[in-house]
Amino acid sequence: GVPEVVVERLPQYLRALAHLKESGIEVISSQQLGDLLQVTPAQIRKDLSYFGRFGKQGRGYAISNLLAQLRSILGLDQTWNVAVVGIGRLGRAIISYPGFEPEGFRIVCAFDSDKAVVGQWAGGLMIHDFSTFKKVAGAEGVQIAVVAVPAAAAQDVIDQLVDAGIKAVLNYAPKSTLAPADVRIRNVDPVVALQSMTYYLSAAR
Amino acid sequence: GVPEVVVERLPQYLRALAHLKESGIEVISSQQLGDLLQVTPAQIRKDLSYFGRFGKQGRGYAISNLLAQLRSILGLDQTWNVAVVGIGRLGRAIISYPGFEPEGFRIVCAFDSDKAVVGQWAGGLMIHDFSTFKKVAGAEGVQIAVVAVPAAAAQDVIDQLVDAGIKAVLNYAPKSTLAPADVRIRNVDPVVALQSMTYYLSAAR
Ligand SMILES: NC(=O)c1ccc[n+]([C@@H]2O[C@H](COP(=O)([O-])OP(=O)(O)OC[C@H]3O[C@@H](n4cnc5c(N)ncnc54)[C@H](O)[C@@H]3O)[C@@H](O)[C@H]2O)c1
Ligand SMILES: NC(=O)c1ccc[n+]([C@@H]2O[C@H](COP(=O)([O-])OP(=O)(O)OC[C@H]3O[C@@H](n4cnc5c(N)ncnc54)[C@H](O)[C@@H]3O)[C@@H](O)[C@H]2O)c1
Repeated sequence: GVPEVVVERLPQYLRALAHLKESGIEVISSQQLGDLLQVTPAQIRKDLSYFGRFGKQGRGYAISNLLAQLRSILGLDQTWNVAVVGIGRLGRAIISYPGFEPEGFRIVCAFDSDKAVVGQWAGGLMIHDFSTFKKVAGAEGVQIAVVAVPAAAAQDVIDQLVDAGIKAVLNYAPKSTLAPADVRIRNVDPVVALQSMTYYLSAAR
Repeated sequence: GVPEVVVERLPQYLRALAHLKESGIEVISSQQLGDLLQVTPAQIRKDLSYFGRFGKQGRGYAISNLLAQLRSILGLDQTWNVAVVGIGRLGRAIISYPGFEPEGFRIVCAFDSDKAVVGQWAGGLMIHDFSTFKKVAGAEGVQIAVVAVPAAAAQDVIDQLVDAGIKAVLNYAPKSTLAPADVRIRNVDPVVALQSMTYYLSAAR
């Protein structure tokens, strides 16, 4: 199949293409796209070749067309049901995060393991006991889980999500976790983001 | 100088190299590293060439050496003083996030604009009025700011951070913001992370 890191690069291609389209540009070569993304043209062509035949030799890519096809391939024109696990401070902030809904990600249920938290309401959702995840999330058609529990609980929570049939997890806890090959885990890692900036702060700059 | 997107790829190279080193591997070719990162060997060599002469033609890269040099280039062996702006739910979660300290990122002060929040304590830090940022953050030697305010306040907050001399901002608010070319902004974008997973959930898979 397609290497995972190639799929991970696609949303960035999409953002670049969407910006180009907004500025009224209709066609782009892999050289120009490569310059924009600072990726070699060969890399771009290789990445895109996994998904279909795009562009015309010597003519470049028709942006609108490529954009529409990639969005469809990535499943971005669909709605996705999302569950949040761990409704502490971060979990509550995630439930109210306004960026999900416009992009088709609907948070439909919330879970916690603390008896003092279960039964409370957060952003219009009643918090369920995480032990009922399989039944409740199944009934809600949940496809994606967001994990906002402490690091020590992350692996156990993910094991239970996997057992319930979840195939995509966005993990905020600072822990690398394990899951079967057919389950995707993305870690929200602010440290990596900070480390991409310290270069500019370092001595010689 | 070095293109920004190249600098952004370095932390990923570092993680791969660190894993290889942990498994006892001492030398790696750009082909092998490329396979690992799913980036063309030409891309790897081009990226690294911006930072120095690494590796020996026909012999590959000595991992320990490359790792140490890249860490130094990225400023990862230093301590960095960090301020958090916006001490609501997310801000409090960020102050207690255990991943920063071990990597040399020390949160040294906290700011908010709500009179009801200013003067409270969060994670051992007293919350200052954001209007005093320049003075307080200056005294604390703050180099990096983390923004956890609502989207509508993000641009104004960043303008004030820039005015106070901050050159690196980690922004959690769902808003693309503007800043001068010598100020780095990284957005923590969970939507892009989710969009890199929906591919696997989509119909045909
Ligand atoms: N990646 C990031 O940018 C980022 C930023 C801040 C915090 N975090 C991380 O997010 C997580 C949550 O932080 P917080 O400040 O909201 O913590 P918190 O203590 O306020 O909330 C954690 C919640 O998880 C619940 N929980 C614990 N174990 C559970 C389990 N097994 N099943 C279900 N629920 C469980 C708790 O009852 C609690 O309500 C932590 O791991 C923290 O390090 C990540
Ligand atoms: N990127 C992510 O993964 C992610 C996840 C959750 C929330 N968020 C975002 O983080 C931000 C905070 O979310 P929250 O739930 O903690 O909100 P919140 O309302 O609980 O807290 C926001 C805080 O910011 C303060 N504030 C507002 N304007 C300010 C200003 N001009 N200067 C200083 N402080 C100011 C408020 O007084 C409040 O204390 C929001 O933008 C939210 O969308 C991002």
